[in-house]
Amino acid sequence: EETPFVANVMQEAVTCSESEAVQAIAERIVTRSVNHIVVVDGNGKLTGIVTSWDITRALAQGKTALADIVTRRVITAKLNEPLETASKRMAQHNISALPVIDNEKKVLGIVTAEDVSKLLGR
Amino acid sequence: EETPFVANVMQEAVTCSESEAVQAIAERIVTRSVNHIVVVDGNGKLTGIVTSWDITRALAQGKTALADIVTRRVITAKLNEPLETASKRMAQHNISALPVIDNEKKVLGIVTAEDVSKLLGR
Ligand SMILES: C[S@@+](CC[C@H](N)C(=O)[O-])C[C@H]1O[C@@H](n2cnc3c(N)ncnc32)[C@H](O)[C@@H]1O
Ligand SMILES: C[S@@+](CC[C@H](N)C(=O)[O-])C[C@H]1O[C@@H](n2cnc3c(N)ncnc32)[C@H](O)[C@@H]1O
Repeated sequence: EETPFVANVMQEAVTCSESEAVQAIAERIVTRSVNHIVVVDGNGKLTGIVTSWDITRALAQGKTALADIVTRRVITAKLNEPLETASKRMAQHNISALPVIDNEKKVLGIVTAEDVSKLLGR
Repeated sequence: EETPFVANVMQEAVTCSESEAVQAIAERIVTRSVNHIVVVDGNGKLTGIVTSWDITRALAQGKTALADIVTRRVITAKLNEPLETASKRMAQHNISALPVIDNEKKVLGIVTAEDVSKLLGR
């Protein structure tokens, strides 16, 4: 069995900018049928992550601004890492996705627990 | 390598009843740090599923009643199934969790893509 790498299961990251409203981000989660939106700056560099879990927490706590719900300290992955390492990192932090970035924090894609699970089912 | 079964990675399902408000379900998603709430009747039998994705869609579409957002046709798993089969089923339906039920639809637990991914990282 070959060792899979992050690059083998990475998908395109669905992104948003800092200036977008929570309502617009919620609509993107629905239309793109994903749970993770990666927040980027004007150069496509990583500035945060917002998930359907964060939107749920915003509803539970009556928060409405993106700045109040976005996670800033983002756990990430690199293209050439073994997928096993990425899975371990997700498990350690109890999270279900890792944005994949280059050395300048440019967002290249995203790897999710769903993509890893699909590997077992292949 | 032994073949893992659903029973090996299954977790306790976090549940709600049909009479609960969306706000209360959103709060449970946050306090239990999960993405999936299994809807059960008074005998603990499966009647639906609500996820943080559904709550996000409710926000995007201005829906507020549980009956408007719950998914009724639930894809499930059995305790003694190979995990590979459960992963395939999740992948086929683009979903990230399967409630585990017995032959009378009693909810025994839940298996998620996150739990499957953890197996790779072990
Ligand atoms: C701790 S998890 C708990 C629920 C579930 N395990 C999940 O991943 O959705 C939910 C939180 O993790 C955060 N999160 C998701 N992916 C992340 C990542 N790569 N780095 C940092 N935080 C992340 C979300 O922003 C959200 O606040
Ligand atoms: C189609 S998925 C798309 C987003 C992402 N793949 C995920 O699983 O969250 C989202 C929808 O799947 C539904 N869903 C989740 N688990 C399910 C299950 N076991 N059976 C049927 N529907 C399920 C949710 O209720 C929600 O409406």
